[in-house]
Amino acid sequence: QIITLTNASQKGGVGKTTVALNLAFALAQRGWRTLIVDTDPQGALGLSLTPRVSAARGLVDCLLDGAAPLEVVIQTRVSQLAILPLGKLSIDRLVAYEEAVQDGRLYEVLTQLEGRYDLAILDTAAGFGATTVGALCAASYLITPVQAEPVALRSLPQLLDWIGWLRERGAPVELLGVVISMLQEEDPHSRRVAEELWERFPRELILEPPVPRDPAFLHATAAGVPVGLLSRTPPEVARVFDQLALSVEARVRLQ
Amino acid sequence: QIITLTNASQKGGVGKTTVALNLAFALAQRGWRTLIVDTDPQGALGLSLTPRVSAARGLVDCLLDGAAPLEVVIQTRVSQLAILPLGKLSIDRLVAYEEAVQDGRLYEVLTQLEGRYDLAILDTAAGFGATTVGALCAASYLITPVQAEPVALRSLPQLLDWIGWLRERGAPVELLGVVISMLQEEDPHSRRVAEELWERFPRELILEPPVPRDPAFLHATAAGVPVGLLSRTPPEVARVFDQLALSVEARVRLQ
Ligand SMILES: Nc1ncnc2c1ncn2[C@@H]1O[C@H](COP(=O)(O)OP(=O)(O)OP(=O)(O)O)[C@@H](O)[C@H]1O
Ligand SMILES: Nc1ncnc2c1ncn2[C@@H]1O[C@H](COP(=O)(O)OP(=O)(O)OP(=O)(O)O)[C@@H](O)[C@H]1O
Ligand SMILES: [Mg+2]
Ligand SMILES: [Mg+2]
Repeated sequence: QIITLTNASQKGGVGKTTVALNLAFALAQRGWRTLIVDTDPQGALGLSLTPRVSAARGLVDCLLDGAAPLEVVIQTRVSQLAILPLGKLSIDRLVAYEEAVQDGRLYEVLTQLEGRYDLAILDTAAGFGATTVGALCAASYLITPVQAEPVALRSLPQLLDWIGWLRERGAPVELLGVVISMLQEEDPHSRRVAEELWERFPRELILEPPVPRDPAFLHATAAGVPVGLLSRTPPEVARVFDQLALSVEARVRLQ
Repeated sequence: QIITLTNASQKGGVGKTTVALNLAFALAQRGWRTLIVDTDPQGALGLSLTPRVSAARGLVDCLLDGAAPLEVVIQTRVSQLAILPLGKLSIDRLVAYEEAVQDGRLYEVLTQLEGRYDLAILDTAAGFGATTVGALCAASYLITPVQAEPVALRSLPQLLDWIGWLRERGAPVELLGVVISMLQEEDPHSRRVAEELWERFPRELILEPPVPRDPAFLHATAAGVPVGLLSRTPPEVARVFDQLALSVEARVRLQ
């Protein structure tokens, strides 16, 4: 039974794709067979990796053209990590894609991969549009990155409302936790956001440690890799994701 | 005839709301009667300003409950600057709101304000969902903030495709220009993005100057004001928006 973790947030640019990719890499390194799935119509995962991923077939081909998921999953050079990219999504097919994700077909695609992966990490588009709602309905757990900046904290209540609304309608998704993202220790306004999260939430809902704002992420996206693959000795910040992987393991029933 | 500028981007968190708010403030200070309109279902403008704005009635009341725009527009303490907030948008009304924005009613709301404003600056949700497409169809011009980071640059072609697609279908929206956002001069990957924009686009499509990444923006959102109102002597970065206002004036037919 694949455990599905969906990365979502109302606020844009908080690090959903960055956290999804780097957490998936860290979990794969811990030995879990991990599949990272791009549901974002902008093909976010491809944009953070390489043109090969952006050009590849993917979820769109499964949902709209009957492709078998196993035909389009990309095995990365990290043995336990595979990618199901978005695939090519033209503007004319956007509505069809959104409808397919919303009416449960995403869940069917994941079921066709049962037994091959322990974890599926879903990246989503900002906001609660059709594709994000669909990705939440297909999920066991939600992880939400909260950027350590005032505006991002203020939009967090909306996400919590959405979870309540979805659960009332039978979606089994559970909040696994908040990832504090882009924390700037030297900026009192950034630090204050982290402090408020620690004050207002039960500790088990704030995944540790926070991810600091770090130039390594721009370097990694420029190179098209997770931070853990940036160089022979990974940068300090890669270990943050190793620790986040442990936090995630402790909370999901991974065998 | 109100000139409508819509701030949009596929990529999230690139500074749409920050640029919309601070550019509107700078234009108002130049003497233009400026209305900033929040079309983003997350009520982004309210989140960057004060709880009073978040709690106020707004566009939702006009589109769904027949409120007259003049009843809900908020006059700010800056005489030439007014705000049309999103208003309260419950999850149950999201679809109705999206449909109203898409079927031309947003344009009607703006027409009811003719003669009262020179400029309307529309803030939008990330991506090209229903509300953003609606806000683009109601626009004379599009301004797109491009965050000076590799991923944001890579998603820019999608925005250009969308403009082409909309114009083919009769939307009169024209790209006024790119605002380079959150530029970090000391980071080669950030600088490289700005250089590529300068290389690949005609100079008239890149609004000058770029907006640097600056702690003043976190301070301003914490205080619920545009950067120009942060203190008695505005911070250095407020002048960037004064210059951007001049760049905008030069390109739109403002009388
Ligand atoms: N900890 C960090 N330090 C510095 N930069 C970061 C960090 N995390 C992410 N970034 C950068 O911030 C930008 C936004 O990150 P990302 O694209 O992952 O956010 P997102 O929430 O997926 O955005 P969207 O809403 O468009 O899906 C990217 O340029 C990314 O490389
Ligand atoms: N030049 C800047 N320097 C530093 N921080 C900035 C700058 N511009 C914006 N920010 C901050 O970056 C974050 C994202 O900005 P903003 O909310 O304006 O982006 P957005 O594109 O409107 O996001 P969304 O996709 O959620 O609508 C906010 O915390 C904002 O205060
Ligand atoms: Mg993303
Ligand atoms: Mg915004």
